[in-house]
Amino acid sequence: VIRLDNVTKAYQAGTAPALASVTMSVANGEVAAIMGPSGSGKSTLLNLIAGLDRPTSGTVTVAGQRIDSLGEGALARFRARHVGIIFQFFNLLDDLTVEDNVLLPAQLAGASRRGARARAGELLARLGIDKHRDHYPARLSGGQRQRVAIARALVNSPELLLADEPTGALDTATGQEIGRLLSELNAAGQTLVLVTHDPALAARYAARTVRLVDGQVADPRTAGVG
Amino acid sequence: VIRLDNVTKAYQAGTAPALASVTMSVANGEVAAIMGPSGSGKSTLLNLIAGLDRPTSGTVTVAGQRIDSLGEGALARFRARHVGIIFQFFNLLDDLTVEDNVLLPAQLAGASRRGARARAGELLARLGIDKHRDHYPARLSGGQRQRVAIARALVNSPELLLADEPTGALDTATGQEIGRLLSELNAAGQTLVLVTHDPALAARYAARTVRLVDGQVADPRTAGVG
Ligand SMILES: Nc1ncnc2c1ncn2[C@@H]1O[C@H](COP(=O)(O)OP(=O)(O)OP(=O)(O)O)[C@@H](O)[C@H]1O
Ligand SMILES: Nc1ncnc2c1ncn2[C@@H]1O[C@H](COP(=O)(O)OP(=O)(O)OP(=O)(O)O)[C@@H](O)[C@H]1O
Ligand SMILES: [Mg+2]
Ligand SMILES: [Mg+2]
Repeated sequence: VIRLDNVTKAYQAGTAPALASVTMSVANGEVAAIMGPSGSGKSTLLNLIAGLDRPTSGTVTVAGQRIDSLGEGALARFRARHVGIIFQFFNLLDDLTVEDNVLLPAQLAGASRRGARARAGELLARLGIDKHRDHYPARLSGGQRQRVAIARALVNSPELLLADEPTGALDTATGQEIGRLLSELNAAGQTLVLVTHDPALAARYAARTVRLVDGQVADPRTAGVG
Repeated sequence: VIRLDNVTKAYQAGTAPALASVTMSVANGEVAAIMGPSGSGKSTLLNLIAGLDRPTSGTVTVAGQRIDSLGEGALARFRARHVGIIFQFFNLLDDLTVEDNVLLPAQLAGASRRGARARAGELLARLGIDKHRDHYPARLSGGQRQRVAIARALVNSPELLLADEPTGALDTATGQEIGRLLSELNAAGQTLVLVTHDPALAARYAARTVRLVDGQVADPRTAGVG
């Protein structure tokens, strides 16, 4: 369902590219972990898969669509309907309550407000932060904010979840709870690309691990179906 | 060198306090780890020790000074000279280069610019990010930004280092490098309060671990010299 062909991303001409000739794919319903040293290109890879950025060269195909060549409007609609994203730094809106942050993708996808509110409530309760529903992000702890970001990514029950270090700010026990939640969603059919620094999380939940080093896939045999 | 006596912090009257009657101390030259579930009060505790916030009741004493009752100016001077802080979300200034971000505490402490620049250069090199010296934080990866925050906290060689999850955004290998660096500084006399979700980091480098649960010290025997 995801395919990158010879993808290179150089943020500035003349500097070392953040990703260099990456070819890889992820099958429908798979959990693929992406690991690698700090600065190796993991967040960049997720941004390209989500269509939040464009490759310098090469093609990115998601669910049959050439993500790298869609226009902004089409990309936004595509993401709203099919993709949930947990950002490395959460990207919450400070002027919206926790609940309204979580509801944002549902609004963008034109979902029924009542159904979305029920779904948001379930997720917040499952993540142990429903008592913060009407609070603003500024008064939440780091791990509480991360859980708001997780709830927001899941509110539309997207087919594809892109998670950039979803347990980075969490204690071991809460992190394991997140792992279980992600695993249930995958069992129900969701495809998951999981960027993580936690080898235990990858080992436990991922069908395979792709290692990035200096913007390249370290071992082409892990890159998935050719 | 740090002592909290019966410290309570309630962000809003009538809500459950973030910290409740916490009594604990840290000896000069010690490494004390603070662990606990998300939302248990760890960042709040560090903010009170740093004087970035005031307790609702109780006293906070650092290096002989009643931190909870100093004025803003005295607090800023005290921190600039004696305390290095690694924030959970880094708190880098987007309009300053990496190098200028790192130099900020040295400027505030009135240190010689030449000495400070040499020190900053050493730290950036040790942390593997000196090639980003003239870049702005927005174009750095998560773990690169965290390393800038670490360098900034250390530029004045402070006697007391408060670290809020200093390896949260880092891969295992880089995280171990940070652990070694902190351990060397402690061997040279620096006191370290280390908030971390990583049990391996705490086990390896901390003389003792204080567990917070719902704003309270879980086991008073870990609270340090009475
Ligand atoms: N907007 C940008 N402009 C220029 N360079 C960038 C930009 N964003 C990232 N980079 C560079 O691209 C490289 C890869 O960054 P990326 O954020 O993908 O790394 P990462 O693997 O996610 O790292 P981490 O584990 O630290 O989060 C880094 O060297 C970084 O400095
Ligand atoms: N500015 C604030 N106003 C109101 N409540 C706050 C504020 N900051 C934190 N809190 C609350 O205080 C409690 C403790 O927060 P704190 O940030 O100290 O937790 P923490 O242990 O650092 O958590 P984490 O591991 O998730 O970073 C949380 O329940 C949080 O919601
Ligand atoms: Mg990243
Ligand atoms: Mg915290």
